[in-house]
Amino acid sequence: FEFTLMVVGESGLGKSTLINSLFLTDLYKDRKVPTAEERIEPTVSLEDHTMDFEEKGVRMRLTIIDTPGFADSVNNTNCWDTVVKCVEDRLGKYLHDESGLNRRHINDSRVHCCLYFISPFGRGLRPVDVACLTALHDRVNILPVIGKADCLTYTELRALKQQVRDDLERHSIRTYEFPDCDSEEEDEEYKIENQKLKESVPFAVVGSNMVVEVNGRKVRGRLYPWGIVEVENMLHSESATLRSVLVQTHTQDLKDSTAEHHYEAFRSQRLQM
Amino acid sequence: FEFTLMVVGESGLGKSTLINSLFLTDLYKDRKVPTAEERIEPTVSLEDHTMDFEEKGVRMRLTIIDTPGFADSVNNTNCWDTVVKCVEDRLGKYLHDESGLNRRHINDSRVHCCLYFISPFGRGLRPVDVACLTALHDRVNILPVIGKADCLTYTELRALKQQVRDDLERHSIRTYEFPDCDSEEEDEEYKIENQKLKESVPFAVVGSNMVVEVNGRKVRGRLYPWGIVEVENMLHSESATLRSVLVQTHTQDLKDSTAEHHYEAFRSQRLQM
Ligand SMILES: Nc1nc2c(ncn2[C@@H]2O[C@H](COP(=O)(O)OP(=O)(O)O)[C@@H](O)[C@H]2O)c(=O)[nH]1
Ligand SMILES: Nc1nc2c(ncn2[C@@H]2O[C@H](COP(=O)(O)OP(=O)(O)O)[C@@H](O)[C@H]2O)c(=O)[nH]1
Repeated sequence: FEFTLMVVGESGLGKSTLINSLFLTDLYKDRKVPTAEERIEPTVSLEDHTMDFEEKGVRMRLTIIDTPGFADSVNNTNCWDTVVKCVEDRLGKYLHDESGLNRRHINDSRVHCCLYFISPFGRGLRPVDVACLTALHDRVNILPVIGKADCLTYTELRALKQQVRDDLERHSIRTYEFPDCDSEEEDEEYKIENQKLKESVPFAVVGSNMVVEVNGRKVRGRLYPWGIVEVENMLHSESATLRSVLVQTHTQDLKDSTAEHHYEAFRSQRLQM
Repeated sequence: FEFTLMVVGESGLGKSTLINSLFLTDLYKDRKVPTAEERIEPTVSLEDHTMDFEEKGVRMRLTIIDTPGFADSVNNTNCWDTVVKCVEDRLGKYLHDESGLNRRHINDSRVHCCLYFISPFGRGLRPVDVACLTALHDRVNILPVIGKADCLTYTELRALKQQVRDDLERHSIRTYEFPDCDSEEEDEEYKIENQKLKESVPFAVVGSNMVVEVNGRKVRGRLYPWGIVEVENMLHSESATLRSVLVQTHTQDLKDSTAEHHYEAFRSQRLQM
């Protein structure tokens, strides 16, 4: 199973911590963080990390593309170009390989899903979000998430999710659509679960590199003076739901949608040029 | 007692909620918030609100200058110009009044303190922060604060405070200096308290418009599934310390420093032009 996940969002939204939490790794231990002076000139770089892991008996080679520097400067005009180029280059490489003589073992390095991090401090989508999502949504499956969701009370989170959904709709931004169930084969409970999943987007995620003790159990969490946020507790965070979607329930559909929807659209545009 | 406080920082850092919490008002009830499209073009506006209140028997006319739109666009180049102009216009007005015939009742509308909000998601100062603070620090007393500090664990907060202090030093940014005690007259305990105050900068603040019940008491706070953050609890937030500095312990020194330090520097520069 090969899967490529891209992670996009301004620095400080907890992206690397979330990736570590989701896949129990420490991919970013030696990351060099640019200082404020280095970030005056917009520089969006892209970093690749590949890891093998196993979830519920399924072995997966997961490639994570990180986008440090995104929207971190004083002037962020077109900071999304590097991101779009990365997605298109990988679609282009597949097209090239597919058009070649030896088509037997094409490496599928296309981006199967883009986790777009939305700040919990916004009132919905910010201008950079709208611009970047508009440039990306026809090229890759987008799953918007609200990072550091532990900064929001339950009421604020519900309001923000609604504002984000309204903004996505108002700007005609198409995010990844969870496929509907075939009414023949799926049972009622599955349909209800699926509907709840659709309505949870954007997922409110919390991540942590720390282990804390709660009622005798050791869990990933954030220890505050007023309480402990548990990353895997569904009342505190939707990180577990996101993980399940990415590596278990919707892995295949995300790959199919990339191949049949985004890639084909890209291919026909390219061939017509 | 007339005091003018300016509040600067990108939207979503809890500025208006903090002002409401500090001064128990609802200044911003009818604020209109621009949508993402309206914010594509940088527009920093300035809004004035004046209120009278009493704290510990002292009556105060407090004017708050808010800076909506600051650093909220895709391209934030020079977004601090409007803020600097506001401070300089008020210094200029005082100079004009002071140079006039009738000098008996000059209205002191100079900005006595600028609360600069730093995001708890940064790794210290961001490029816009450095640029804005550099433009402001010679014109007005700056008190940097970390907004929405309830998003940080105790360890993260200590690290961020240190990073901000290092960045301020590295960029030679001068923030408001709490005056040292005269070693003759002040007792040991006062000196220790004063030293602790200096070392707390930037103050980590939390604000709330909600009242929650904690152990039978009604307090301003934020109700999370994992606990309650109390705005006035010194273990949770330094908002009470900030309020005390602004309206009680350092009100006069902030006004003196404005008059004797920032205004005089401005005046000599203006007279030499
Ligand atoms: N409040 C909160 N802080 C977090 C969360 N995840 C990470 N952090 C903290 O935010 C800081 C930056 O996180 P990082 O993952 O490096 O952010 P990135 O720049 O988006 O990759 C670290 O100090 C983390 O401890 C979260 O879910 N909630
Ligand atoms: N986590 C957290 N959220 C806050 C805090 N203060 C305000 N908020 C929330 O942040 C949102 C925006 O606050 P607001 O004061 O309008 O921010 P402003 O744009 O900087 O003036 C509101 O939903 C508040 O409830 C705080 O101290 N911590």
